[in-house]
Amino acid sequence: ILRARGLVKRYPMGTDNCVNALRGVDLDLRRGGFLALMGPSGSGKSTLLNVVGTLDQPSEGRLWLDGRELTKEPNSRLPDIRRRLIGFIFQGFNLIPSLNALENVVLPLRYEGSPKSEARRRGTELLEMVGLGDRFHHLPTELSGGEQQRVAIARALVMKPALILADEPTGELDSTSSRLIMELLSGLNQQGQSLILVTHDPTTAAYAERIVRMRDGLIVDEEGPAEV
Amino acid sequence: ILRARGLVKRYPMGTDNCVNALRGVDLDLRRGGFLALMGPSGSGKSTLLNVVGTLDQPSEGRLWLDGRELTKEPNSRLPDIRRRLIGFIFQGFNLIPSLNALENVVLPLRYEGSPKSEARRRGTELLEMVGLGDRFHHLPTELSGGEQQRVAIARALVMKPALILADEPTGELDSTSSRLIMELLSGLNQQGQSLILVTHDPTTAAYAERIVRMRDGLIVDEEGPAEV
Ligand SMILES: Nc1ncnc2c1ncn2[C@@H]1O[C@H](COP(=O)(O)OP(=O)(O)OP(=O)(O)O)[C@@H](O)[C@H]1O
Ligand SMILES: Nc1ncnc2c1ncn2[C@@H]1O[C@H](COP(=O)(O)OP(=O)(O)OP(=O)(O)O)[C@@H](O)[C@H]1O
Ligand SMILES: [Mg+2]
Ligand SMILES: [Mg+2]
Repeated sequence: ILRARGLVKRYPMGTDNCVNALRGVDLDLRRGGFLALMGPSGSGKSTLLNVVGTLDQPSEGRLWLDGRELTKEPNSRLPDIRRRLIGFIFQGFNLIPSLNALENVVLPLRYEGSPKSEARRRGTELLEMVGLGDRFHHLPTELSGGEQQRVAIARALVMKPALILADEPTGELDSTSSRLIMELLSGLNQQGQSLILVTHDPTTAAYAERIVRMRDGLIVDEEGPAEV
Repeated sequence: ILRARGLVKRYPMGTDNCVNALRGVDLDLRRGGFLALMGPSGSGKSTLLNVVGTLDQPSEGRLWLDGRELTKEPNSRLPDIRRRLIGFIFQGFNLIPSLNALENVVLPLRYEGSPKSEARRRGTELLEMVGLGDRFHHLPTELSGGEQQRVAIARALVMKPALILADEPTGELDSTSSRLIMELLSGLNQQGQSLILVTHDPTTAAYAERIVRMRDGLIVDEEGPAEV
């Protein structure tokens, strides 16, 4: 479902300085695959996820999603492709502060014109699945850190996207909530959901079928979870 | 340095609903103490830290910091007391988006009227201690998640406060960066720094001399790290 070749991402800083966030990354994910991406802080994991998820343009390299070469698509078409195919769980959560938990979760559905009752039914189901059945009406500021993270997870799942890109989905969660979320994602994967998950937690990474490690903008290691 | 008795925090939700975030919490920390606070998502850890740190007023209960009863102080005096005595590391980091890493770190010093050169020297030293020596001039949006978290840590340390309250300071950090931060905090504690640290990571909690566990707004367990 995903193929990336030679991804480079440079961030110019001033006139003669540059951060080489990605220095030539190749990545493959089969349909229904489950990959965990690990590496030190600043190694390029979020950058790779953002480029793969079309939220950021690579400085060099090519990217294919669902058979289509995204690096050849005009930028104007990317938001559409992204909304249909990709569910993003952001490292910083990115909830809309003026909307409550349920409204945040159903936002993609309402955007598509889904009827209010159907959106409410689907959003409620997902909030219950992440253990927030009694927090629908809370605003993000009225939720704990881990609760905000779980709302973001529910939102990414609401459209049943072809590919889920999760950036540290259990970063703020205790072991019980982490297990709840990972069982949920693992269950979806068993039903065919493709998943790339960034994590620094080996317990979370162990749910994946492959672990890819980064360092300084490069992939330096690849293994199956049995070898962790 | 800290004493809390009977802390209750209720959040009214609508006319007949209420979240009981804290249901009667007692807490003690000796000068130079190091306490880790653990518990499930939503159990009240951040709320307890915010109340202890005077960022939030308890619905009931009493609080003493450095010998002074804060629950008897007029609200107008609290920001002053807080700025002098407490260094906060927030779960969501709370950096100022328009200021770069160095400016964010030295903000408390500049607020106090510290000369620019002295602030710069102190801020640079702290950024280097958290491994961000080459990221001074980056804005928060130009930093990775873990880098933003480390800037927030450096900022909390810049005033050498009597008490540091850290809410999940390693939540977005890989094991190497976590160890760097915990060695730094542990080192400060050995020099007399008082610390309360919320975490869901047992490795991080193991640096503390006591671990307090919460569940549903109450403290349910207390132990020394040897018993983890
Ligand atoms: N402003 C608010 N209004 C209503 N409810 C709130 C508010 N802030 C927090 N809560 C609720 O209070 C409970 C405790 O929140 P708190 O942030 O202290 O949890 P926590 O232990 O820090 O959780 P986490 O590990 O997920 O960060 C949560 O269930 C949350 O939904
Ligand atoms: N907009 C930007 N401008 C300049 N540099 C950037 C920008 N965004 C990220 N960087 C730098 O690129 C590097 C990679 O960032 P990235 O967010 O991908 O790291 P990461 O692996 O996700 O780290 P973490 O585990 O801390 O979240 C970092 O060192 C960061 O400072
Ligand atoms: Mg990241
Ligand atoms: Mg919290």
